Amino acid sequence: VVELHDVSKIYPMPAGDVHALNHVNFSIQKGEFVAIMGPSGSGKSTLMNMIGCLDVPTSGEIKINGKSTSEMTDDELTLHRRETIGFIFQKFNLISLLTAYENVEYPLILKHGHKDDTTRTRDLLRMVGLTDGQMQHTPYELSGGQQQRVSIARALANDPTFLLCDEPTGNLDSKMSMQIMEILTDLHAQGRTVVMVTHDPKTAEYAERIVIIKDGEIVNE
Amino acid sequence: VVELHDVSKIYPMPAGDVHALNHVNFSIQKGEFVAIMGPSGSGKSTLMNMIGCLDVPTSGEIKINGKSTSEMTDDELTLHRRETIGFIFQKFNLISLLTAYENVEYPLILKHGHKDDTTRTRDLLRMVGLTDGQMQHTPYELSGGQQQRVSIARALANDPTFLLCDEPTGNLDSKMSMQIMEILTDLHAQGRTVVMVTHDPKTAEYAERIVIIKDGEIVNE
Ligand SMILES: Nc1ncnc2c1ncn2[C@@H]1O[C@H](COP(=O)(O)OP(=O)(O)OP(=O)(O)O)[C@@H](O)[C@H]1O
Ligand SMILES: Nc1ncnc2c1ncn2[C@@H]1O[C@H](COP(=O)(O)OP(=O)(O)OP(=O)(O)O)[C@@H](O)[C@H]1O
Ligand SMILES: [Mg+2]
Ligand SMILES: [Mg+2]
Repeated sequence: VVELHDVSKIYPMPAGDVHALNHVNFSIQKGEFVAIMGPSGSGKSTLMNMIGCLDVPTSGEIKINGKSTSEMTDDELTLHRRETIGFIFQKFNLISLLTAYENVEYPLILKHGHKDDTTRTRDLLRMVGLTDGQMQHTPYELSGGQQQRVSIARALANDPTFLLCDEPTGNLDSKMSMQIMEILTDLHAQGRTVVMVTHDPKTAEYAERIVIIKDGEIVNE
Repeated sequence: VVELHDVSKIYPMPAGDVHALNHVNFSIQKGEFVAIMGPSGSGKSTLMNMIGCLDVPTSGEIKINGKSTSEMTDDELTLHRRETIGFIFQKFNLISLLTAYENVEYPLILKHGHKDDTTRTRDLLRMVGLTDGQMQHTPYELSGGQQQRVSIARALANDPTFLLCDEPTGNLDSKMSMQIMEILTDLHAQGRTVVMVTHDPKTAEYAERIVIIKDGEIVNE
């Protein structure tokens, strides 16, 4: 469903070019559960941005369902991201002026053009363990792990077929981590594709395939 | 060196009061290495803010070296924080307009009144595994784990006797985590006091004492 062909990402910096990704070849089949592991700074988040079409490669080609992203219009890419991809960011990326509830509701408003008149937003937040009271907190008024869980709920808002999770349990205790991994496992069992960056071997065990990246290159498959 | 007597922290919210800390009694001896563990949202970061005098309790008393913080002037508290405490934040709290180098140098400028004309800033960043090139990146241009390491280096800038670390290895792979725990262990062996929040049992093993917090209350000592 996603193919990366000879993809490189270079950041030109005063001290010298940073090769965040170096001629990467990588593909993900529909319905797979893949874990990506590797040292800090090795290129995992950069790879996730390529897979999720949040960034463009310096060279090489990315194909979504067989179609090259360079042949897609901006509108097509935006629609693809909004309709099919759920992205859980390493730094959560919540909107600080909105409450947890409004943050999760936001993708629904983007898709349907009006506020959520169902219980979906509330159900998603309940599923990640937030109380009705906590849903009214802004991110600043929530703990680190609560913010992480809100970003997980938000990624699931539009029922994505493709889940990209960048260290989804980094700020959670083991009991809560297991609950989140159960949710991801269920979603995968329903036929969705899951790609997860993790540095926790216990979390990686939930995946069917583990890919290791080092210095911007995939070192095993 | 730090005593909390019957400390409570209450956030009044529209949905009802949030009791982040509930009548907490807790003390830390000079030179101890204490780990604080507990579920997401249980009050760990709030407790750290109390210990580090970054926030005031709603009720109860905090004593630093026998002296109550309510009897200290703002200047005294600021000096205490700057001279003796190194704080590694759960969310890093780096200054986005400054480079990694400038972020670590900043506490040195606050203390000495001029830029660092020694190799201290560079040595600290080298110690946490950053290259000379990476030191010139702003936080946005660094990976999650690199940002976490910069915040660790910054906490050590003024050679603190009291280290407060809120999940210092949450974004790091196991090899890098071990390196950071070695650094904290060395600092402790030199006589410093270390208080560390972690949800990783492997990291907690480096401590001499583990304190568990649940729903704003300490449930063991
Ligand atoms: N400014 C605030 N206003 C209202 N409630 C708050 C505020 N800050 C924190 N809280 C609440 O206080 C409780 C404790 O928060 P705290 O950040 O100390 O938890 P924590 O143990 O560090 O959690 P985590 O492991 O997820 O980081 C949480 O339920 C949180 O929602
Ligand atoms: N905007 C940027 N400009 C310059 N260099 C960058 C930029 N973004 C990332 N980098 C560099 O690219 C490399 C890969 O970064 P990336 O965020 O993908 O790493 P990562 O594997 O996710 O690391 P971590 O496990 O620490 O999150 C790092 O060395 C980083 O410093
Ligand atoms: Mg990353
Ligand atoms: Mg916390």
